[in-house]
Amino acid sequence: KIKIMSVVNQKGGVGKTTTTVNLGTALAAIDKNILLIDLDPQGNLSTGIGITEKQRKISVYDLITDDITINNTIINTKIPNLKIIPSNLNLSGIEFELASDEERANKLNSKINNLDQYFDFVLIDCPPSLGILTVNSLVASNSVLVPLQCEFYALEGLAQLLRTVEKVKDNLNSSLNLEGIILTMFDSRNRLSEDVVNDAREHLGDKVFKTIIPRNVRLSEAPSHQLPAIIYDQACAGSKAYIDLAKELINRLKI
Amino acid sequence: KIKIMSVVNQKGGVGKTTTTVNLGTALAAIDKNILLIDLDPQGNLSTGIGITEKQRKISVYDLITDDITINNTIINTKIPNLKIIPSNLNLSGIEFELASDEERANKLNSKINNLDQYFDFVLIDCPPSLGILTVNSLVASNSVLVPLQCEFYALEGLAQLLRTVEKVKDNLNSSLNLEGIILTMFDSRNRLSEDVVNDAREHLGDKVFKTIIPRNVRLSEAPSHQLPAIIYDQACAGSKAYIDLAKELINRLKI
Ligand SMILES: Nc1ncnc2c1ncn2[C@@H]1O[C@H](COP(=O)(O)OP(=O)(O)OP(=O)(O)O)[C@@H](O)[C@H]1O
Ligand SMILES: Nc1ncnc2c1ncn2[C@@H]1O[C@H](COP(=O)(O)OP(=O)(O)OP(=O)(O)O)[C@@H](O)[C@H]1O
Ligand SMILES: [Mg+2]
Ligand SMILES: [Mg+2]
Repeated sequence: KIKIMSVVNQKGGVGKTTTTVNLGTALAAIDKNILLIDLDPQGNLSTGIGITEKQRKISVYDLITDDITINNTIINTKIPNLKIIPSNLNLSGIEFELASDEERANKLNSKINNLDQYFDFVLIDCPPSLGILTVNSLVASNSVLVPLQCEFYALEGLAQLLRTVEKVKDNLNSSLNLEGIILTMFDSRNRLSEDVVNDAREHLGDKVFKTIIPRNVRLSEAPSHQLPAIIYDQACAGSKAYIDLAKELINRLKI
Repeated sequence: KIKIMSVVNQKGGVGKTTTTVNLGTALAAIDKNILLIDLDPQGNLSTGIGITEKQRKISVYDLITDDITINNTIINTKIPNLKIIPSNLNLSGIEFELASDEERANKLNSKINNLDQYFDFVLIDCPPSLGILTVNSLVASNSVLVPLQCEFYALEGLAQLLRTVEKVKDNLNSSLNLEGIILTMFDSRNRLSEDVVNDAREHLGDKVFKTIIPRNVRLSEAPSHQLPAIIYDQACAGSKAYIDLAKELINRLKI
């Protein structure tokens, strides 16, 4: 059964895109077939994977608003086993365009079932809000990954996010489950990071992945080379952590 | 003339809230009368200034959707010369609630003109999107501050943001002007930070403030003590940078 995972957190800058890029690449490296979907109008995921402006002519915007099938929006990346549906700026007006459409929450879900090729995982990178794009992702998914930055402000929004996931599960998509919380940007020099880790494990127990992603400058340098960190610098602490995370995810799912 | 400034960037986690809290506090410390408005449903600004849950019963949500006047939503903070209109979770459904309202872009603007007390500055903290809340802020403002994180992904969204500001100026609010770009989270150990600074100054010249805000762990610790960094640790590099920024802003405006 295909795992369709929303990578979501309305708090900004917590590592959603970095997680989607590097977890996706690590899973592809251990021979899983991966599809990434860029649901953020900023298109950081498309950039982080090395998709040029020209390759973004057809994007997830067309998938949501036109009659095009999902198979006609998927493009290859430079990375074996890894494909993507890119995003472009057309997506930034979507909230208004769908405002009076009864089916607005179901757009992505209605298309994702027509995939004509096999994927083990679909990872959907969401924008930093709980608006119509994130709701579309949650309705189309059967699993949720929540990157949680090891900072004080990031903890504030977590309860609201988990309530929203429950609401979507109860009203729109009963197959949706929280896969887990991924602790990101852990800084061993900052006592606060420790507090966030302890707090998260105390309240959420096993829902928090054991693997912690450290703050690592190579992770933020990689996008400027249009490469995932796992390819740009496989030996750095950030890449190793994402490779560990991929293994832990596979073990949890017993695949 | 009152300066109404939107602190805006659709890229998440770039330091919008941290800038609103600390620039606001620094201006209040040099005897300017300051009003902060928390337009983010997450309510990080209200938390960073020490506003309790109980004090958020009346919020900016009521201002936008009810007949209440702005003067009845303003509350005091522990900081002299600094007042706030807090936010609460009611705000997260606003995009949908206003979807069919012709006047949805003008809600804040229609109320802000009825202030019955004098402020030198109003700083509005925006959520990480270009949705209806950010548009309300831009329509109600005469000035825009853009925090720009010294990271690669953050540069990507800047052109779109500046185009949106122009669009609001041309169609909805001709008095809107870009005050400047504030470089944040500069990390001298990361060559990329240097590249972003040079890039920004090359393309935007004097629009980029000379003061650069360094990455400084005390800035991220302060919110867990419900205090601005300027009060939590006045001598740290982060606080000094925001105090310098306040002085630079005053010099630019020749007040
Ligand atoms: N573990 C890490 N160590 C250091 N830098 C990181 C790490 N993870 C992400 N970054 C950097 O931090 C910034 C924010 O990360 P990213 O863009 O992935 O977050 P996001 O949640 O997708 O942001 P948005 O809310 O805008 O979509 C980026 O510049 C990224 O390169
Ligand atoms: N100069 C800095 N040095 C170190 N940490 C910082 C700095 N500025 C902000 N931070 C921390 O980085 C995180 C992101 O900052 P902040 O929340 O202010 O950004 P934002 O743009 O308001 O985010 P959002 O897009 O979610 O509203 C916070 O945890 C904050 O404490
Ligand atoms: Mg992102
Ligand atoms: Mg904020």
